[in-house]
Amino acid sequence: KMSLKVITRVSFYYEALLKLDLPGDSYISSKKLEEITGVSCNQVRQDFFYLGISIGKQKKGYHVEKLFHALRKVLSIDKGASVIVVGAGRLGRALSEYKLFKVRNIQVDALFDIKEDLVGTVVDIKGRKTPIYHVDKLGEYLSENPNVKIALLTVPESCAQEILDELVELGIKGVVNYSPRILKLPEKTKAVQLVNDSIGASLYKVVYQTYHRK
Amino acid sequence: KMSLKVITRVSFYYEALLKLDLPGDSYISSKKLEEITGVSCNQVRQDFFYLGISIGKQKKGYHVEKLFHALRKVLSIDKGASVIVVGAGRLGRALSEYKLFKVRNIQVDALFDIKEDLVGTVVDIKGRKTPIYHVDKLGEYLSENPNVKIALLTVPESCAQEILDELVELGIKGVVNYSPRILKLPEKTKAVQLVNDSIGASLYKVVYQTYHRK
Ligand SMILES: NC(=O)c1ccc[n+]([C@@H]2O[C@H](COP(=O)([O-])OP(=O)(O)OC[C@H]3O[C@@H](n4cnc5c(N)ncnc54)[C@H](O)[C@@H]3O)[C@@H](O)[C@H]2O)c1
Ligand SMILES: NC(=O)c1ccc[n+]([C@@H]2O[C@H](COP(=O)([O-])OP(=O)(O)OC[C@H]3O[C@@H](n4cnc5c(N)ncnc54)[C@H](O)[C@@H]3O)[C@@H](O)[C@H]2O)c1
Repeated sequence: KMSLKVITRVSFYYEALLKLDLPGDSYISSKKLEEITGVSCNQVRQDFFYLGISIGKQKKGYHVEKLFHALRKVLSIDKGASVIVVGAGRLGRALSEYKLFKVRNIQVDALFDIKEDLVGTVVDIKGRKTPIYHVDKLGEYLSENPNVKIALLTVPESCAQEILDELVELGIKGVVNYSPRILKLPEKTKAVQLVNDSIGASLYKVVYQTYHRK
Repeated sequence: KMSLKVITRVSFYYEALLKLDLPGDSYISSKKLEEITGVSCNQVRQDFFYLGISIGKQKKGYHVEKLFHALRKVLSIDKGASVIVVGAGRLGRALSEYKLFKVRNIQVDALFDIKEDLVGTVVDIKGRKTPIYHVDKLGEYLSENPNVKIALLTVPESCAQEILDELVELGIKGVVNYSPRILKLPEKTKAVQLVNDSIGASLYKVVYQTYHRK
């Protein structure tokens, strides 16, 4: 079982590969990965060595298809992961349709909302019509789909805690919280992973670097 | 001038403070910050010491209002930063209205798009009506607003590179790219910061931890 630091770096490598969109039978160097992810090529090579990913005999770099395969396995998404989105507003729908989720084998199977004009409609995810249900149907949906263990929380901050409590109650094991509030997990739920995500961090770096160059 | 690692941690502390929403005259401990950001309380204390932020005489922890002030200064957002959003779709609008941007002194001053039903409308950002202009007006807008140096790129990946090229041409100095593609900066533009952001990383961690606990 790997440390979260390694998993985080592995997700950066995987993300970089996805965004480069290289042909499967091409090669990528640790130097290129350093350029894109900011992780030193030494650390990259060290990680791959530790993960049993080797450079081919011809030392051209790492074989892209093989690397994809290995990284997916490490991230446990080689079998694919089904997630739900609660809060089918702008961020919720932008996330559901985000191309990289599909390519990553992470599939949004359903969305939930309370707005009448959203409930009962579908979101088109690469040709697959994904339904938006009423949030009251969460319990029913999760008992019929016990393989769904992860939820993305994109509701307004005023109801984020209450929705989280319900999800935990219904057996969800992992939640990514996008609302701008620190949420609490009930005492006895040690087995639930709660992560806060935010599109903010990069913006700070850019602001800082931009204003410190002049 | 600080290393990006320190800036990144500082942005986590700032973000954590924002999301905790504590009264300005209360105190926060390094332990609490460790709990929320995952940065060890030793590192937190070390960073604050380095940044000249001290614990009050009563050792209650760090004074929240003073801490906010100091962190904003470090991040260069104490004077506020004006940014524009190009691509006023779901992600673009979700970002513009994101409560934490306003609180962070990062202000979205304008959005740009090509869709007829969006151009000419306004986005309500905490009561301030923010206009959506046609992307053809980018040049005109930036020459009239030379203080705007940063753009958030939330257009479809097919036109992301072309829009980036134009922004660089027009003097933009910092770009956060949200499209799922690695963009290239023209050779001679060493002074432009380009950062790729993605709401993906946290999801991988949650998937990994969720499937490795069973
Ligand atoms: N983390 C980030 O970087 C970031 C960026 C932008 C927005 N946000 C946050 O993400 C959230 C969504 O932002 P948005 O711009 O998409 O807002 P939005 O208003 O477009 O979407 C919120 C949706 O949640 C639905 N909703 C409300 N109560 C609900 C409930 N009880 N159950 C199910 N659905 C419910 C609403 O009907 C709406 O469709 C907000 O909390 C916002 O602050 C985070
Ligand atoms: N980084 C992430 O985590 C993440 C998550 C979700 C989506 N995305 C990406 O963000 C982008 C936007 O996603 P979305 O769901 O908001 O899509 P969207 O279709 O709702 O928004 C795109 C907007 O860009 C506008 N546009 C198109 N061409 C333009 C041009 N030449 N100039 C100006 N505006 C133009 C469109 O009219 C539309 O309003 C996509 O590239 C998507 O893949 C990233």
